[in-house]
Amino acid sequence: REKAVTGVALADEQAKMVIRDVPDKPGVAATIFSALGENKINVDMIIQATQKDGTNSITFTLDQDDLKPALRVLEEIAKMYSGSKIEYNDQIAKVSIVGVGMISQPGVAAKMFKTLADNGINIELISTSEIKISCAIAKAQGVKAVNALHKAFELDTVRQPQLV
Amino acid sequence: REKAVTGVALADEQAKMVIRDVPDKPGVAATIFSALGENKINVDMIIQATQKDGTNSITFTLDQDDLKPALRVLEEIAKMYSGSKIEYNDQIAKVSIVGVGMISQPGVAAKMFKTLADNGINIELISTSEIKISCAIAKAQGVKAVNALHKAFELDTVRQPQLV
Ligand SMILES: C[C@@H](O)[C@H](N)C(=O)O
Ligand SMILES: C[C@@H](O)[C@H](N)C(=O)O
Repeated sequence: REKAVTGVALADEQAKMVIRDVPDKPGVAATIFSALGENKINVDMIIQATQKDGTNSITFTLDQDDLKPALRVLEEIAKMYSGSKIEYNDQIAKVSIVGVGMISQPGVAAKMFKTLADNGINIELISTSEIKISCAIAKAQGVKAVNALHKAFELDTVRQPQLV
Repeated sequence: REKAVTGVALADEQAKMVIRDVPDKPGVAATIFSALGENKINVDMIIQATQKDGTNSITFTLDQDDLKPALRVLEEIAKMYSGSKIEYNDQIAKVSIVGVGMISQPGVAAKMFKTLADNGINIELISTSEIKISCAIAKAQGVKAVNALHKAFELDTVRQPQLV
């Protein structure tokens, strides 16, 4: 059986921002990301889960260097949606496992989450694609996480972050 | 300049499930996905955004056919975490845009969100990787969404869903 996971990647100069309690209606995500795009702010992960009581929150990660300009953009946006709030944290690391074989093996995500848990690492964000699972964790735990995942998935050397 | 987006994909036999208000501490995600894995339930997207007041919610998508077995698993899990609740919706479509050129162009996500908004389509979930942006929307709007995105990103034919 091919190895489900062929690489582990770490990006530890990240920050996360959340705009909470925006209306859950068409056009809101477009407004937020158009404003960020016009200000040339490069966003990494965009994560929005299920709405509650008609409002929703959108979380995204970006380079630490872009945090201040992004905050200025979001503060303008928040004025448009009364009740919305902005939160951020600039001590984030993104750790990812990648591999084409993942799709057919349901236990891979569980193994990643369990490896992080066994090392006392809390998962702050989760985002997945067919061949990649990414978790945002505290920046201080980035290296410990990568080493633990390496061991758990029996990989030899740290692979260069792949384009996935 | 290369086309940022080279394909649009649609999966419209999906369901989404949410386990709300679980403790935001290490081990919880591992418990949930180990149980799903042991029951051979294949999960597609896993989305967890930022916690609030020490609790968090985890949303995931899966084939409609797996909804009932997954519900049985989650109901057992929910007993372990008092205050947690399960919600689901089996009328979901996942629409994705893919393309290697996206990474360097911040406006691509905004354009996708705006195209959906202009067609009156509400975005229920968002999940991204470096070369793919996926949105969960109402199943009934799946085909309209794919056609609108096709036109917006000037693509000729619908590409087969890519492994990204
Ligand atoms: C919250 C936001 O994503 C909204 N549902 C939209 O479609 O823009
Ligand atoms: C909510 C859940 O993801 C928790 N933070 C964990 O690490 O398992």
